[in-house]
Amino acid sequence: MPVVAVANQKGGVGKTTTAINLGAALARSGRRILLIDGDPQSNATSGLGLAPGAPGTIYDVLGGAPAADCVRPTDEPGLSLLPASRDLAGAEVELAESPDRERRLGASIAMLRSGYDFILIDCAPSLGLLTLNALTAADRVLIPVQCEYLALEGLGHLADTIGRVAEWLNPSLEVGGVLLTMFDPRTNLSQEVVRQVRAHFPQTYTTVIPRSVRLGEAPSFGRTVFEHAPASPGADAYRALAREFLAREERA
Amino acid sequence: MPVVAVANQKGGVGKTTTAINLGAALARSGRRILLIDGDPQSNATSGLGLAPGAPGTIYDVLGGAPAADCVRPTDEPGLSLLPASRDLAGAEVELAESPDRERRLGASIAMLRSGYDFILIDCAPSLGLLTLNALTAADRVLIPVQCEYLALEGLGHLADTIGRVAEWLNPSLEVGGVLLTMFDPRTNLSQEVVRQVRAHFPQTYTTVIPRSVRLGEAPSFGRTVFEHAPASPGADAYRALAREFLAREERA
Ligand SMILES: Nc1ncnc2c1ncn2[C@@H]1O[C@H](COP(=O)(O)OP(=O)(O)OP(=O)(O)O)[C@@H](O)[C@H]1O
Ligand SMILES: Nc1ncnc2c1ncn2[C@@H]1O[C@H](COP(=O)(O)OP(=O)(O)OP(=O)(O)O)[C@@H](O)[C@H]1O
Ligand SMILES: [Mg+2]
Ligand SMILES: [Mg+2]
Repeated sequence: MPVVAVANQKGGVGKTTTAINLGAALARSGRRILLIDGDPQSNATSGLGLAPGAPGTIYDVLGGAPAADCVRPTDEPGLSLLPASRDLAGAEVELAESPDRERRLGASIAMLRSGYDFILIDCAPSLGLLTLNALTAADRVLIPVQCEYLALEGLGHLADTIGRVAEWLNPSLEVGGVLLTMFDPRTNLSQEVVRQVRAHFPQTYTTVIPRSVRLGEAPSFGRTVFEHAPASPGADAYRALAREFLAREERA
Repeated sequence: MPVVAVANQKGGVGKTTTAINLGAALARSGRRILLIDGDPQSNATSGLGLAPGAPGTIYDVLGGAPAADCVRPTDEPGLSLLPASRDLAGAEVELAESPDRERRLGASIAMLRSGYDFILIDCAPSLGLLTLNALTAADRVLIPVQCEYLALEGLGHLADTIGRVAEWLNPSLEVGGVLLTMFDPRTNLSQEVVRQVRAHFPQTYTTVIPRSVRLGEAPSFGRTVFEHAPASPGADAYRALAREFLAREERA
């Protein structure tokens, strides 16, 4: 029952798009999936067509509410969501003074783990306390990297943070995979980023997610790419990613 | 000497690209510009070809170092930078307990204001204490919105936060403009986002920044779009934005 944090402090690299569509692809292959929205922007929540303000959110769970009470079904059979809302932004400051401040999320979801084959956590674009909670609760980190920006510099910072969490808070944490997203074969930069990322990170998935208008549109309709445009290159890419993800898990 | 915060908690919408290239366009039209990198990712710093680890950064300034000592020249004549580095990520928690926690940046840069025609602050993708410091120090907010995602929901949250800052911390704060970025005329979603944003926000600039490979590449070379590809659609768009920005300032 591994917990996978989808994290990268760089904004707009495809964390939410990956969490939603990998989650849905795994659910469509028969796995029981829980997606946790760990970002006050609550894009995973709205991207699945749910309203953030529902009965219970991750903010309530961090405050002590039972996580099972806050989990909700989505339109994708087999994919459940622990939603987020704006008030999650307050959690960083509120948690800052408590002794278990990085461990809260892990402790709250411990009871849930046996009910799912995988739990994915969509992280906010920062390395603050919310993301530290996700990394402390996780077994693996999936790092989306967009192909438009030579963002290797930021990856070093993320790798350092993962190392520190593994050393002080969560010894079982490891980098599960690096995923190249928004790949545009027409540009030299995209090709260069792919080369550099593969050279620096051996855990880089073979699957590369292409830049695809359909994929970019889907969250505006509150639908996964499989509901919005099932035959599109984006849908094919996330199906291939799910297969590669499962093959790695079976080997792990 | 207005201070302009370039802010949107949604990641990857073009905040840094706008801060760098609007700053450079204004400098090339003869204005004296200071760009403050307010993001621990320090993309504005690396995007201008500077190394974040230099003598003084915004982290030192928030800790009491004189801001003037930390300002550095860039390759663009007339454009100076107050750089950031990773350790800025620690400022959020460190500032949380001090009584002037939102006002630190404004107080530190007060002495600098008379030396520049405009000060731009590139914000992190969050509404945490760093962005609150930028909003408290600013006279106007420039909000980039990408055309690929119907992110109006997030804009409401940002507008609420700006309202609260104006009410409690900085009465002169107002929304200076909303900038549509990464526009791709081939997609319906782009056209729809433009329509919706213009309808909701009368302050939306007429200038729209197109999605352009050259613009995406420039920061990887540590150069502005004017150095990297001066005749590209991206360079033209940011020149047009600078003209429109100045026209609004003259009317203000
Ligand atoms: N492969 C793709 N092709 C085209 N558009 C994409 C692709 N992946 C994501 N997008 C779009 O790019 C934008 C950023 O993606 P997304 O919101 O998933 O990134 P994120 O890393 O979660 O952002 P944040 O840092 O704000 O959490 C969204 O508008 C999304 O719809
Ligand atoms: N108009 C454009 N056309 C093509 N690519 C662009 C455009 N504007 C920005 N980009 C690219 O998109 C990515 C996101 O842009 P940028 O880093 O400026 O966004 P940001 O809002 O500052 O992100 P963050 O939330 O991480 O601070 C970068 O790789 C940048 O080079
Ligand atoms: Mg996201
Ligand atoms: Mg930025």
